[in-house]
Amino acid sequence: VPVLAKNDELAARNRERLRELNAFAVNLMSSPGSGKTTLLERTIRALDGARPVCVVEGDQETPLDAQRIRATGCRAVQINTGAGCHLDAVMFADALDRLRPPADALVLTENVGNLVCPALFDLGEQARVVIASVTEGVDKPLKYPHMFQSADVLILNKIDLLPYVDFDVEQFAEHARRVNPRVRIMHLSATRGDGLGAWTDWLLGRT
Amino acid sequence: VPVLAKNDELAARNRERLRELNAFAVNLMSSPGSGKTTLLERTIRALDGARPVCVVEGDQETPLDAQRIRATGCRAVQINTGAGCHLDAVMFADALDRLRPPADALVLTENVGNLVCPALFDLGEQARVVIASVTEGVDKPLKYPHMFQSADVLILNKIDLLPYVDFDVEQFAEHARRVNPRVRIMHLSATRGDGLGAWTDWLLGRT
Ligand SMILES: Nc1nc2c(ncn2[C@@H]2O[C@H](COP(=O)(O)OP(=O)(O)OP(=O)(O)O)[C@@H](O)[C@H]2O)c(=O)[nH]1
Ligand SMILES: Nc1nc2c(ncn2[C@@H]2O[C@H](COP(=O)(O)OP(=O)(O)OP(=O)(O)O)[C@@H](O)[C@H]2O)c(=O)[nH]1
Ligand SMILES: [Mg+2]
Ligand SMILES: [Mg+2]
Ligand SMILES: [Zn+2]
Ligand SMILES: [Zn+2]
Repeated sequence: VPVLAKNDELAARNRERLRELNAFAVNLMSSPGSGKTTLLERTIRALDGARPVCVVEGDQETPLDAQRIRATGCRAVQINTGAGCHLDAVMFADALDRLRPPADALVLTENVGNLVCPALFDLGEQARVVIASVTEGVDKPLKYPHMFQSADVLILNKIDLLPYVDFDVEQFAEHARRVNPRVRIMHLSATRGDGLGAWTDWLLGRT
Repeated sequence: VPVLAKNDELAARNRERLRELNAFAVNLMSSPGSGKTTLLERTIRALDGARPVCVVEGDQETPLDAQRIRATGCRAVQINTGAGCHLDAVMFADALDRLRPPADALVLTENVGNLVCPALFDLGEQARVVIASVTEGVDKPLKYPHMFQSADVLILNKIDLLPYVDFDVEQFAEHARRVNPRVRIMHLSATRGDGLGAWTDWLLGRT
């Protein structure tokens, strides 16, 4: 059985397991340092218990991101992939075993910082969220199309830096919609909190 | 023969081929959007013919980066990897066939934007240069250690944005030296030109 087919079978079982819990699982992906962990920290605090949250953290090395999440009072497990460049359904299944999400939980997974490989591996999530930041350039959707095509939501982060960088927000949206015509785009600053409300509304299923 | 061993055999032949040309080949790696192409554009203009330059561009999709390089008057070939996440020795050998670098050339390769996989594939370069930008956070060397361990030079780019971001330059250097004690660190702004002289001096073998 080819590697990807095997992965997808287990992903389907993960998806079913989460459905039985009425959990909402999100696979959060981006380049290194686009703001995934910062957004999760802000999100957990903003949700303020509206729904139980647990987090799966993926990185090549270190427990740093899971530690940041736990500092908010939220449960997190850290996966270290070593030389690996993406999370897969096996790792996600193991993480769910360790995490034991309660009924109705938001299960938020921060994938390895990488705009390439994570897009190719279904974990069993219900939704995929991709973060791009205004410091990375407007052409990323065209150059890394598999990632941007796979997104349900596309967060443009670090909008507080717009005055200092050469970034055309309209052109970025145009490129994003060329590879993914129906993607939902949100503008955010994870550090300042701009746009956080629209994001948490979407997470809570209100929009 | 395992995949990586086969790669390394061809890389060794690429290395020898470049040595016979007295060429200096650099493998330039970073996260998406850290400034690889912008740095190459500035470098070519700053070198102003001091040495012949040719460029190998690697991206999943589009000819955009090779086009930007050619706009400077410099020869470039574009490799598109499709779903692939890194350049390898086969692609690099093909690129050299297309590029036909002259004697004494600087052969500058911009790898796929990815802090993970490119570190694992020897192309046949003489040196590896990694770019990190001040917008990505200080912990990247710890979290992506294979990439930072493999660097001969580590360029900290976008220093013009330091007033607007939370980035401790000393802490970053400390993390980088923890995984790579002898790495040479350079501070640059590819857009403004700060630090360009030290970089071109190194390229020309003057330091
Ligand atoms: N100016 C600004 N900086 C931000 C914003 N969001 C995050 N950052 C900064 O960007 C850097 C990286 O943030 P992280 O949240 O660690 O990024 P990440 O995507 O989790 O990084 P990896 O897990 O290593 O891939 C940190 O220095 C953050 O403070 C934002 O909205 N504006
Ligand atoms: N403020 C600032 N922006 C920069 C600097 N260098 C590059 N940029 C910007 O960063 C964005 C990405 O630059 P690129 O040179 O395309 O980055 P790249 O690493 O080649 O990107 P990929 O090839 O897609 O991985 C562009 O909008 C550049 O203008 C810098 O020193 N300072
Ligand atoms: Mg993180
Ligand atoms: Mg580029
Ligand atoms: Zn990969
Ligand atoms: Zn890879």
